[in-house]
Amino acid sequence: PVVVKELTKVYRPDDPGLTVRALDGVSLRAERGEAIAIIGSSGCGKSTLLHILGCLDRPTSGTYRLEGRDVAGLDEDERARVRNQHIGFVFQSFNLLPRMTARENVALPLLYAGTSNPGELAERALARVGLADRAHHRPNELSGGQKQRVAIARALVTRPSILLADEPTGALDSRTSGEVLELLTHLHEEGTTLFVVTHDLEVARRLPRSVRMSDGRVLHDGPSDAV
Amino acid sequence: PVVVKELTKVYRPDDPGLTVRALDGVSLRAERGEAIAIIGSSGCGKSTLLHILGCLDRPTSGTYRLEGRDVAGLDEDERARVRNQHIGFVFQSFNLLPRMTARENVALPLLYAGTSNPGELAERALARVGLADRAHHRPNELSGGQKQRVAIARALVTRPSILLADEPTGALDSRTSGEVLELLTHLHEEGTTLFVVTHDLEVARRLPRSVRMSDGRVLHDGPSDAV
Ligand SMILES: Nc1ncnc2c1ncn2[C@@H]1O[C@H](COP(=O)(O)OP(=O)(O)OP(=O)(O)O)[C@@H](O)[C@H]1O
Ligand SMILES: Nc1ncnc2c1ncn2[C@@H]1O[C@H](COP(=O)(O)OP(=O)(O)OP(=O)(O)O)[C@@H](O)[C@H]1O
Ligand SMILES: [Mg+2]
Ligand SMILES: [Mg+2]
Repeated sequence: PVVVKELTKVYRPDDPGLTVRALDGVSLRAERGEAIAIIGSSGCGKSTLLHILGCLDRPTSGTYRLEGRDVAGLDEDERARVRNQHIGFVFQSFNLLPRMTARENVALPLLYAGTSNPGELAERALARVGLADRAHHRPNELSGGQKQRVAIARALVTRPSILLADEPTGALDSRTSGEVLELLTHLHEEGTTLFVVTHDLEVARRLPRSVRMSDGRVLHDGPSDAV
Repeated sequence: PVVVKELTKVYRPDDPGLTVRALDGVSLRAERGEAIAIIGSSGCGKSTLLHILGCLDRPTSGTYRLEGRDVAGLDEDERARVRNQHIGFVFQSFNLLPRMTARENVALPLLYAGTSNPGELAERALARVGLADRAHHRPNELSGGQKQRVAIARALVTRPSILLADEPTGALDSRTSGEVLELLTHLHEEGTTLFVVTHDLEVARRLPRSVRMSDGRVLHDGPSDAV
């Protein structure tokens, strides 16, 4: 399970006029294999929470136990290892490496993990998001929605046990959006734990549970059909 | 009016296996003060068309006359002047300058135009998108939707006669999205010509006319209520 308790994230704590409480006491528990939407207004703390769950950032206070292990206290290298072995992350602004092709970007996590056939697995992941014919394009030769799909392919190529996706359909038209949701649903059926930040309530309603945030806190946590 | 005829944009024309016809013969005419949504699947050419309309890019072939003037044939400096004097552009990936604050980013077009009171006008523009309290934050200290709103504020601070917005609500929740649409509608009522690329059909339906694209061409051009 994923268990966070009383997480806070405070920027510029020493500067009262500039202090931002991006997370102001967030607690939640997810069992393995759950699929959860995180929703809420622009600036309410969704990406901040997702980065902490993804071991990309540390909270100011509070605890985070991943499958029973305290991960908030790990050092940089240990967190990198947890990320590479267990976590797939789709960034809100994609974060593709500009000098590498789509195929090279997607293969990168496999190279870190020492997996064989990285190129072939990368091409299959690209095919699953409809971009087989863009494998050798660089990010500046791709449309916004194509970059988003490359970021998605990269996040799932290592078959992570936890997939964290920050607005994965934000740049996609409704049909392509539907295809990506099919893909995520399929992964979930195979046992992947899913956290999907989205401001699209149609996306949220396709996941069993929704956590609504506001001003760094959880307002509501329950079945998505109430959303 | 904005008049484009038979625009094409072809990448890698000399490499048959890699040739991409991003625009494959696009024609349209917009009268001054019209508001038009551009919709279509990921990769169909919307951003490419918008960049040509915004004088940020040149077509491979075809013509573009803006208020009777042939702009496709202008050199780099002349196009920069047209942009600064007449056009506001909201980029799909925001394109904020990372080392400047929100306020400095928004003030930049005013500095180029030699306008007095750039700082004050920038702050008012930020207030209109709900970000008065983020004026001194840099882009990496802002959420995705906050960056998008700074990009919007920057595009409208010079009161351009033509506003080109590439997915301006893509990173926004429904309430903030609604506020941005109100703002755009207001500008339109004041006479601004609007081109809004969007994959959100709710946004498209709020504009009188929609142009649907597919594979670099216009599939359909007419009233949005048919969309
Ligand atoms: N420099 C380039 N070299 C080759 N192909 C390119 C280049 N730039 C863009 N393309 C291709 O041109 C096509 C149109 O791109 P464009 O960005 O206009 O799409 P779009 O409709 O805005 O898509 P989205 O909805 O995903 O943002 C895409 O298929 C893209 O891969
Ligand atoms: N380095 C920083 N310094 C100061 N404030 C920050 C910093 N990084 C983020 N913030 C603030 O933290 C708050 C939460 O940001 P976060 O990115 O989590 O929002 P979000 O819910 O993902 O928003 P969006 O829907 O717009 O993507 C925002 O108000 C933002 O301005
Ligand atoms: Mg975010
Ligand atoms: Mg685009």
